[in-house]
This record gives sequence, C-alpha cells and structure tokens, in this order.
Amino acid sequence: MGQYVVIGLGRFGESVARTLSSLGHEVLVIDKSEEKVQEIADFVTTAIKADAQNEEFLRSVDIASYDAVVVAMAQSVEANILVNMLLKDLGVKYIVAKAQSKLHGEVLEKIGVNKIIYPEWDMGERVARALTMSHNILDYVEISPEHTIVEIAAPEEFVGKTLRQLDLRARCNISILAAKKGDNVVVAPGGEYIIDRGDILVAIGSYRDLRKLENKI
Amino acid sequence: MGQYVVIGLGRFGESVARTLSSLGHEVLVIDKSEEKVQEIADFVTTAIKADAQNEEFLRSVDIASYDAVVVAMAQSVEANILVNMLLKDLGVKYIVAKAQSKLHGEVLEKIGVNKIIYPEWDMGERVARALTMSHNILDYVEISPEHTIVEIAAPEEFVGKTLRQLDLRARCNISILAAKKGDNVVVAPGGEYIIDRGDILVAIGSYRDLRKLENKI
Ligand SMILES: Nc1ncnc2c1ncn2[C@@H]1O[C@H](COP(=O)(O)OP(=O)(O)OP(=O)(O)O)[C@@H](O)[C@H]1O
Ligand SMILES: Nc1ncnc2c1ncn2[C@@H]1O[C@H](COP(=O)(O)OP(=O)(O)OP(=O)(O)O)[C@@H](O)[C@H]1O
Repeated sequence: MGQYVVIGLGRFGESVARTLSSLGHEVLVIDKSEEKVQEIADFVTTAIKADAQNEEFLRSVDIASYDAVVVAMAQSVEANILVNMLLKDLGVKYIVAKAQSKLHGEVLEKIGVNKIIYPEWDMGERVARALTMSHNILDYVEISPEHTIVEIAAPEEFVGKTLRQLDLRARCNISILAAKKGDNVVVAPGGEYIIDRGDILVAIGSYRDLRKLENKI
Repeated sequence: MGQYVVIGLGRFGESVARTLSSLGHEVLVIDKSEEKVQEIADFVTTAIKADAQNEEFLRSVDIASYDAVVVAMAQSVEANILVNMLLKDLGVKYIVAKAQSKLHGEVLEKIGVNKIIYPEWDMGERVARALTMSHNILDYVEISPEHTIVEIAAPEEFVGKTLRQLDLRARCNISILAAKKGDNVVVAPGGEYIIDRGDILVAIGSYRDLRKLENKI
C-alpha cells in the first residue's frame, strides 16, 4: 500500500487524508493547529502538529521517502508557494498542491509541482454541467468535447423496456456503458437488458445529445 | 436553452456562471461587489450588483421564474442559510447551494434546498483516489463500491497491442469502455482495436483491480 503525506487539514486536506486512510494507505498528516491534529489522529497513521515551513522538521520525518505529498493549505498563497518550493528542494517525488487562483497555480507549475488542484473551479464546472443536464444526473465526466459520460437515474419512460427497444444508439447516438441496480453493476449490458425502476444508467454521448434525450422524456 | 441565476461570484460561483454561459444558457449573476459584477458582465447574460438578502430585489428580477438558482456564497453561513430560506419562500423551483460544513448542509436539507455541494470535500476524495491509482489517471468516477470508471493514459506496455491480446477482462476484470485518440473517441472498442502511444483509455473495474493493473506495469 502507498505512503502519503497531507499538509494542512482544511476541508480539502482532511478529505484527502481520510479518503487515503479509508483506502488502506499509510497517511502522515501535518498541521500547525493542535486541535485539528487531535481530531484526525485516530483516523490516520500519524498526525503531527508542526509548521510545514520548518525545513528541519520536514527532514526529520524523511518526507522525501513518501510516494507523494499533498499540500492542502492554500489560504496564505505565500506559505503555500514556499512550502511547495521547500518540498521540491528536499527531493519529494510527487507533489499535489491546491491553488487559490490561476496565477498562483501558474507559479506552482513553474516551480515543478506535479499536479495542481482548483477544487472550487472544478466543482463549479461539474455542477454547472450536471445542473443543465437533468436533476437525475448523479455524476459526470467529460471525455472529449463530443463525448461525456454521465450517471443518470433511469427515467420512468424507460422502465420495463429493453435496451434494444429503446434503441438509443440509433435514435440519439447514446450508448449505455453500464447499468447499476443498487450496488450490482452490469458492464456493457446487452440489447436484452431490461431497465428497472431505480436503475442507474451509465451513458456516453455528446452533451447536446444527452440533453436532447432528457428533453424528449 | 435554460435560464439560471448564480448568487455569489467566489471561485465556485464564477466557475458555475461561466460554464453555464459557455454551454449557451441564459445566466443572471448577482453579487454585492461592484468589481466582481463588472469583471464578469461580458461573459454572462446579465450581471447585477445587489444584496441577495434583499427580498424586494429578488422579486423584482422574478427569481422564481428561473429553472434553477445556484447559491455560491458560503463564507457567511448565516447569510447563506437565510438566502436559501428566502429563495424557498419565493417559490424558486430548484436550488443548488454550496455548504461550508456537514452541519451547515444538514440545515439546508431541512429547509428544502434540492442539491447541496461540498466542493472541497468532494475534490479531496477525487484527488485521493486518483493519486493512489496512478499519475496517469486523468479523471475518476465511482459507480459503486466495486466499480470505478477511470480515464487513464495508455501505459507504454500496451502500445501496439490489440485489446484481445491484452485480454484485460479475463486477466484482471477490467473492461475498456472507450478509447480516445486526441478528440476522437471510439466507444466500446472491439478486440481488434490497437492501442497507440498517447491513447487515453476509459476503463471500468474495481478499485483493487485497477490498482493491481497499474502495479503490474
Ligand atoms: N505553515 C503551516 N504548517 C502547517 N499547517 C498549516 C500551515 N498553514 C496553514 N496550515 C493549516 O492548513 C489548514 C488549511 O488551511 P487553509 O486556511 O489554507 O485552508 P483552506 O485552503 O481555506 O481550506 P479548505 O478550503 O480546504 O477548507 C489549517 O488547518 C491550517 O492550520
Ligand atoms: N449577501 C450577498 N449578496 C450578494 N453577494 C454576496 C453576498 N454575500 C457574499 N456575496 C458575494 O459572494 C461571493 C462569494 O463569497 P464567499 O466569500 O462566500 O465565497 P467563498 O465561498 O469563499 O468562495 P469560493 O467559491 O471562492 O470558495 C463574493 O463575491 C461576495 O461578494
């Protein structure tokens, strides 16, 4: 299993740390707030109260030996940039950092941060797209300008029909990649698959066609 | 096309507004900061400087006639909750709101907000999962505890082989749902599909199997 460091326990950092832990990985979290460190201590491998700008401290935990470090403190752009520069200098193998703005992110790219995250920007795009599709859309991945994968709750009109009867590919250029009943998933369901009430369909098509589909119904 | 209102032009709100606009929908944005309103004015249908807690104002723009309202101001939990309550009372059809914390979100659910967004929490989960998979993972959707869809850059070892040769389904229970060369996407590629350098594969499998796959290579 992997070994990761998360610096900063804001909402983003805490979520990264808890998710990594729940997936079975080893997680060291660092935060300058005693309270935050105490709160998460039972849920991660190690939680240490420290200032991430302290080079001595980072060396003492052998930070370069980890698979990756996630820099999740972003309110102070200065502190974020300096910590990232320090990690780079210490030879950390892979750095993921949250950025406050596009300009901040550009600086991080220049200093060699491997992956830059803009949580609010990215979620804004996802939410906007999901909102315009349907209130049935549960998740959304854009594969290309012409292809989007969506998870959509099966509309009432589809219930009881087979995929062959619906003939989505011919009628509106949409393919059903998978169908989910509860936690049970059928990958690449055949034409004989019957849609039940409550099914979740994983569909691929263009944004325009997916929107047309749900305007028809 | 749809008609939407976005209240609050933080990073999340601005991203929602710009994305909705770029998708061709009508967008009214409301923010109490003159500067923010000016900055976005050319990119949306209408941008108005106003305080969203002002009921008179909301009635004057006929806010209940819109398809949905996105409440993207979340720094003041109090203001966020009160604006949401006001929108509900004014008969807004569908409300999406950003929440600061789980407790805040719980209140919003109780007052009838339709969809609650936790951008930092959700992105934290996505980033953690993508991080542990591979630095090749471009995007990630969890369909069920046993099925995840990932977009992954084709590893060197796959280049020049056909899907039949790789036999991923038999060897590690992974199906390739689509393959992308640049913007060109092949949905449900057949066994004869040859993987090129630079291809992006859209694969489905369990978290464990997808991780095993990329540990083998
Ligand atoms: N130099 C530092 N060393 C260690 N921890 C730090 C340092 N600076 C800030 N932190 C911690 O980082 C955490 C996140 O801080 P910050 O205010 O930057 O979050 P944020 O970007 O607003 O978070 P989010 O939006 O994810 O909730 C806080 O818990 C804070 O104590
Ligand atoms: N009562 C209000 N009426 C209108 N606009 C408001 C009101 N209160 C806050 N805003 C605006 O909402 C925007 C977002 O504010 P807020 O500080 O809540 O964002 P945030 O949640 O930190 O944003 P981000 O999406 O960047 O994380 C600001 O531009 C602010 O001017």
